[in-house]
Amino acid sequence: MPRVIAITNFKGGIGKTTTTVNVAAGFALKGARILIVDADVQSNVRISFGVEEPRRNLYDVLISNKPVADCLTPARPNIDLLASSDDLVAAQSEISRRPDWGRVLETALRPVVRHYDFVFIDCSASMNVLNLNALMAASDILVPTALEHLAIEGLKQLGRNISRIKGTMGSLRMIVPTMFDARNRQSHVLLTTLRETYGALVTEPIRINVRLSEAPAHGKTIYEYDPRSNGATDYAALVEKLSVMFGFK
Amino acid sequence: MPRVIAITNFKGGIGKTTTTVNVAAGFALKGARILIVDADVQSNVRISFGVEEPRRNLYDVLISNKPVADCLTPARPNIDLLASSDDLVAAQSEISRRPDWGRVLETALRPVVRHYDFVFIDCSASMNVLNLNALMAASDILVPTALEHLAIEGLKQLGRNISRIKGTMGSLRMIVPTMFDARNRQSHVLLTTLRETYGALVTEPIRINVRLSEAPAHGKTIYEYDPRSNGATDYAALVEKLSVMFGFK
Ligand SMILES: Nc1ncnc2c1ncn2[C@@H]1O[C@H](COP(=O)(O)OP(=O)(O)OP(=O)(O)O)[C@@H](O)[C@H]1O
Ligand SMILES: Nc1ncnc2c1ncn2[C@@H]1O[C@H](COP(=O)(O)OP(=O)(O)OP(=O)(O)O)[C@@H](O)[C@H]1O
Ligand SMILES: [Mg+2]
Ligand SMILES: [Mg+2]
Repeated sequence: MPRVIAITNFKGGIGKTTTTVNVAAGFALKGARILIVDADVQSNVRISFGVEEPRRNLYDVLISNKPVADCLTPARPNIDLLASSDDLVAAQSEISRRPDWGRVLETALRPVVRHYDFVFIDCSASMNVLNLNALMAASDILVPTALEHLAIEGLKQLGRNISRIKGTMGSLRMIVPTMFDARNRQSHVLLTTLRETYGALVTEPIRINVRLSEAPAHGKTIYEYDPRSNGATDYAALVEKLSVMFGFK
Repeated sequence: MPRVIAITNFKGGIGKTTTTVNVAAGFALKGARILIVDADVQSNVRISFGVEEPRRNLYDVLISNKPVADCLTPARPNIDLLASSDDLVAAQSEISRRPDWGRVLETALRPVVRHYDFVFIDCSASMNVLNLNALMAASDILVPTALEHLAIEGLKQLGRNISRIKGTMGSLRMIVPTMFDARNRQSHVLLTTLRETYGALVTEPIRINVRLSEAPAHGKTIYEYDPRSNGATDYAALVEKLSVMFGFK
């Protein structure tokens, strides 16, 4: 069975999409077959890969009951994308009214999941019915966080909600500190706080790196845009750590 | 009638809460009577003001039908806060099932709105039923945006959704560039792009300023934490521009 990994955090702008794109791309380069589900109406995954808006997407799967296999878009070798769309904004209320409203995504993905080694779900910030579906469908949860007070504060709430939705915190695999700025005292202080509170869950930080924020404008992963950058080095290291954890090659 | 101002953007982490807190505080210092509604489950407004979790909040108003006047918390002189809560996560689906699901917030606020000069609604990132309610209730919309590709890209989608929900873009008053970093070429390039696309809607940028990211940890507004900082200067200037626009003193 593949791992279904939700990349989530209520806090916005802390690196969820950047982590989804560059972890998925790192695994694909190692030969893993990857499905990325973009559960955020912003469609930032598609933009980050430089992929045109496809004819079919997640809305077609969840609302129009089209088969998943017909709604996938190849993003890179070894990476299929189930893209998001504007229509999902209106779909949230419709999904909420269904009796199985928490399992809609898990059920929809079931026919194709076994063709992949990893399924990554990029979540939007805040909590909505799509994010709830992502948590329900996930076997593993990865939580990026910026090293800022509001983001660190928000982890407690996220933990409460993961426990409420999944029954335990057991599926929370890693907390990935992002945008670590060695010149900034706050970064160091909050990284220490994070490690004191969450121990071995906390990975090495992803350093702040302007190349990571430039890459989406070129529709490239960090490995394509600047393979010798700190961003590429740090995300490759994270992929290695995840590979070991999930026993992949 | 007071102005009801939704501070919103699908993109996360681009300065919605920072703008809500420091614009509201700037107006309160000028003697305006302010209500802040925190429509984001993260409760970042409460944290930023250093206010304890109150007994009653927005959940009590929307779901338990408690009168708004009984659910307000004084945050500062001239500032009342209708705080958010964890329970709002579960409330979204419940609200979605109501026939008047888009007008629930507007209806709930009606009894108290006339006691204030301004009502500010801090929205979460992404789109959910609470954010939809905030847009429906708002007479004016203020959109902060970071000067990054994904955030600027997202403005087009936000504009489409504002038109869809409000019928026109007429209530969009300002786009406020945040985290402007003069040392970073991308900041300059994207600020120019923003001005070319949205013209006079775009205000002077809020400069990147570590004091703004430190202030929430102390539960202080930027004027309290570091009144001589760039952050305090830039937000005070924004308050002046809004005062002129809304004809306040
Ligand atoms: N390590 C980093 N160094 C510098 N910039 C980064 C880094 N990680 C992400 N960024 C940039 O910061 C911004 C926010 O990152 P991203 O969009 O991945 O966050 P997110 O959590 O997915 O946001 P949202 O809540 O809107 O979905 C983006 O412009 C991104 O390019
Ligand atoms: N001009 C600025 N300079 C430096 N840091 C800033 C600035 N504006 C905001 N910040 C910091 O950036 C982070 C994101 O800002 P904020 O939380 O206000 O964004 P948001 O859009 O409300 O996020 P969310 O999508 O999670 O609601 C916070 O830690 C904040 O303190
Ligand atoms: Mg994202
Ligand atoms: Mg916020």
